[in-house]
Amino acid sequence: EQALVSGIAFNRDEAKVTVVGVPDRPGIAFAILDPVAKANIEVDVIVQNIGKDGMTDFSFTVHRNDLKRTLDILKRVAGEIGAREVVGDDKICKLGLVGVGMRSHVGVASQMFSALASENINIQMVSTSEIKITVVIDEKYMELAVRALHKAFGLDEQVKEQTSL
Amino acid sequence: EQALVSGIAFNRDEAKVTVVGVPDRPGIAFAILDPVAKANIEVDVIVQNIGKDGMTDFSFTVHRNDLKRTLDILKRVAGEIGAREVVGDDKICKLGLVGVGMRSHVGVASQMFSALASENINIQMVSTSEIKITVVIDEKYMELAVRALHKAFGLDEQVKEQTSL
Ligand SMILES: C[C@@H](O)[C@H](N)C(=O)O
Ligand SMILES: C[C@@H](O)[C@H](N)C(=O)O
Repeated sequence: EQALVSGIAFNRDEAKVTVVGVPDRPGIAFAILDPVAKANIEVDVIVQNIGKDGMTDFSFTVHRNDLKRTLDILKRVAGEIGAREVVGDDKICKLGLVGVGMRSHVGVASQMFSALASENINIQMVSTSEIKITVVIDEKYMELAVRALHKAFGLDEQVKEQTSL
Repeated sequence: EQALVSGIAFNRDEAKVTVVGVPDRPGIAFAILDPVAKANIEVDVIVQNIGKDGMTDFSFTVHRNDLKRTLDILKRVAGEIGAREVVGDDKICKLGLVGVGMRSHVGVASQMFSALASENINIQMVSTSEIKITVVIDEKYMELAVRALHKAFGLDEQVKEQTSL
C-alpha cells in the first residue's frame, strides 16, 4: 500500500499533561481519566509507553484553557494512586501528518522525523494510527516545522492553522 | 460530538519493541526508525512519551515474524546512539476501539479502561487518534478483553480477528 500524505494538521491551542511514576497495574488508567471525563474536559492524544519496575508515565493533551483545571484534578488523583508527580506544559505544538495507507507508514514516519531533525527540532511525544502520525514539539518551532514538513513531502504551502478539540 | 463506537479491532500477530533510555534530542527518532524502514519492516503503532533527565523510551509494534530482525537492527542502533537497552515482546495483543467522533473520546477512553480494569487486565501501552483508541495488553487476555469491550459498548459479539500490517 503506497502511503500518501495528504496534509499537515497543526495547532498550538493544546497543552500536555503527564502523571509521572504511576503504578503499572489494572485500573490506573481508568482512575486517571475518569475524573477528567466527569469534569467534561476533552482529551486528545493519550500516550502511555511500557513500564519499568512496576511504574510508567501516563500523558494526554487537553485544550490550553483546561490545563489548570486538569492539573488540579490530577494532583488529587496522583495522591490517591501513589504517583510521583504531575507535570503540565502549554508551550507545545501538536503536529499531525495525515494520509491514507499509513499502514506502510514506517517510511513516512522516518521521513517526518528526519525533516524535524534537519531543523534541530526535538520530538517530545509520538502517537500514531493508520491515518495519522502525531508528534508534540515546542510551540516556538511550529512554523519552522510545518515548512520543513511541507518541503519534505512536497505539499502545497497554503495551509491554515487548525484548532482542535 | 457524540462519540460512536463502531467496532473493536484486535490481533495477536504483532510484537512490541522498545529502545529504552534513548537520548531525548533531535535526530534520535530518525536514527531509530530509518534503519527499520530501510529494512522494509512494516511498523504499526509508534509511541513515545515525554522524557526525563534528557532520556526517554521509544516503542513501536512490528509483525511478529519481524521481531528478531527488528531487534538485531535496534541492538546495533542502540549502541550507536547510546541507548540503555532494547527489549521486545511478542506475547501481546493489540486492541483498537474504532469509532467516529472520538474527538470527545475521553468518556469512551475511560469506559474502555474501566472495562479492562474490571477484568483485571493491565494496559501496557496506549496510543490514540481521532478515530481510534489503541491499547496493548498481554495476548492471553485477548478473548476476555474483546468480550468485556463488547459488553461495555453494547456491540454485537460477532467479530472475527483481524490481521494487521
Ligand atoms: C498505567 C495504566 O495504564 C495501567 N497499566 C492500567 O492498566 O490501568
Ligand atoms: C526521542 C526522540 O524522539 C528525540 N526526542 C527526537 O527528536 O528524535
